[in-house]
Amino acid sequence: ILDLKGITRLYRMGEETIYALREVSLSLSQNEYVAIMGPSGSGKSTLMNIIGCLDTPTHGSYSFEGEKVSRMNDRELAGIRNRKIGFVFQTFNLLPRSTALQNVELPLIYSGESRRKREDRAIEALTDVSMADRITHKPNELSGGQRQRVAIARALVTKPSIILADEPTGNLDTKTGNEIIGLFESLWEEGNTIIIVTHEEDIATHAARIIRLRDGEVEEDVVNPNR
Amino acid sequence: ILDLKGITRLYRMGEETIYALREVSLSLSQNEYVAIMGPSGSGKSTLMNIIGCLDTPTHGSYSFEGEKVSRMNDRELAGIRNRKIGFVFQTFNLLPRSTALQNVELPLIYSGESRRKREDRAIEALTDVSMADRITHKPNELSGGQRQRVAIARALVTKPSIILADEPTGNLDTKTGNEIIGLFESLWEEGNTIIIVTHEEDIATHAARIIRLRDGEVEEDVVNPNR
Ligand SMILES: Nc1ncnc2c1ncn2[C@@H]1O[C@H](COP(=O)(O)OP(=O)(O)OP(=O)(O)O)[C@@H](O)[C@H]1O
Ligand SMILES: Nc1ncnc2c1ncn2[C@@H]1O[C@H](COP(=O)(O)OP(=O)(O)OP(=O)(O)O)[C@@H](O)[C@H]1O
Ligand SMILES: [Mg+2]
Ligand SMILES: [Mg+2]
Repeated sequence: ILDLKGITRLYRMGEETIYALREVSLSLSQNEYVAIMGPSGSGKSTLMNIIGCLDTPTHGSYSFEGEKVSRMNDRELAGIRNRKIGFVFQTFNLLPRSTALQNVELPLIYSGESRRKREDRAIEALTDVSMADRITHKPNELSGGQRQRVAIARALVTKPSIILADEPTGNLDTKTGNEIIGLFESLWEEGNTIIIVTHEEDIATHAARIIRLRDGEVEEDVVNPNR
Repeated sequence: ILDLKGITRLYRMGEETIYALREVSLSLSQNEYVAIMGPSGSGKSTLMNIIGCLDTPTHGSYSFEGEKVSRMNDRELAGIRNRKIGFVFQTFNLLPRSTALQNVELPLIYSGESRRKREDRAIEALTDVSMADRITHKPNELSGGQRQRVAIARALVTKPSIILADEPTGNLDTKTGNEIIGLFESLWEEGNTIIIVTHEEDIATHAARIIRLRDGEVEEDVVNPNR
């Protein structure tokens, strides 16, 4: 369903050209569970942003469910981002003046459901990440790991079939982190596609496939022998 | 040098009172190496902010080098924050419109040194965290782990004797994270005091003492048997 061919993403800074991604090719099918790993600065978030239609490659092509993303109009792109993909950002990107509940309800505004139903859905998503007792808190009234969990709930509230999570457990203790990975595992068992960027080998062992980046290139792309 | 007695930090939210910290007492001596652990939301960042004179407790007393912090004036507090303590924030808090170099130079503005010397010091600090090749980048032109390293360099550039690091490796791969912990270890061997909040047992094993929080209280405060 996701087909990347020769993807290059570069930045020109004065005299210098930085290759965030260099000639990356990979294909992902429906219902895969992939971990993306690699050193700090190796291009993982850049790759996630291109897969999530939030960034455009400088060269190469990306097809989403058989259609070239470069040929889609704004409405089609918005449709993918709002309904097909749930994105957990490495920096959370919560609205600072809205409560946890309001932040999680936001993606449902486009769904056409009643206000009551949206609120129920949002509370359910927050409960799934053990945040039901903090729904009236704004981001600056939450701990780092609590903000991370609100960002996860917001990504999952529309029940997207493709989940892109950029280091979703970076601010969580082991026990809470394992609960989140358990949540992703059940979503995977329901037929969804899970792509997680992680630094932690413990988290990566749950994935069925591991892709390792180094300096903007794919260093390794293997089936996980432990799964 | 740091003496906390009966520290409580609470927040009133409508009908509810949230105890971020409840009756926390602990003493830290010069040249200790302490890891603070505990579940998400257990009060670790709140404790760090009080130790770093960035937040005031609701009850209890805190003495810094023998003097009650509650009796210090703004100038004395600023002196502690700018010269004695280096703080790595869980959310980095970099200035978005300044480059990595400018962000790391900023704490030196008060030092009275020449512009040339400040720049040399900042480049040295950025080199210590392997960020010498990104000094002209602004935060939004850096990866998550690169921003984290700029925040670390900024905390260390004034050569403070007390280093407070709130999850300094949360966005770093294992190898880069170990380099940062190695850096903290050498600073410890030079006689400085290191306090690290971390979720990772691997990181905590390097500390000489481990303090565990749960629901705003000290659950455990032990010498690390592995060290
Ligand atoms: N301004 C605030 N208003 C209300 N509650 C707050 C506020 N700031 C923090 N809290 C609450 O205080 C508790 C402790 O927060 P703190 O940030 O110290 O946790 P933490 O241990 O650092 O967590 P994490 O590991 O997730 O970073 C949390 O339950 C949080 O929701
Ligand atoms: N706007 C930009 N301008 C210039 N360089 C950039 C820009 N954005 C990212 N980069 C560079 O591209 C490279 C890849 O960044 P990316 O955020 O994808 O890394 P990452 O693998 O997610 O790292 P981390 O594990 O630290 O989050 C980095 O070296 C970064 O400095
Ligand atoms: Mg990243
Ligand atoms: Mg915290």
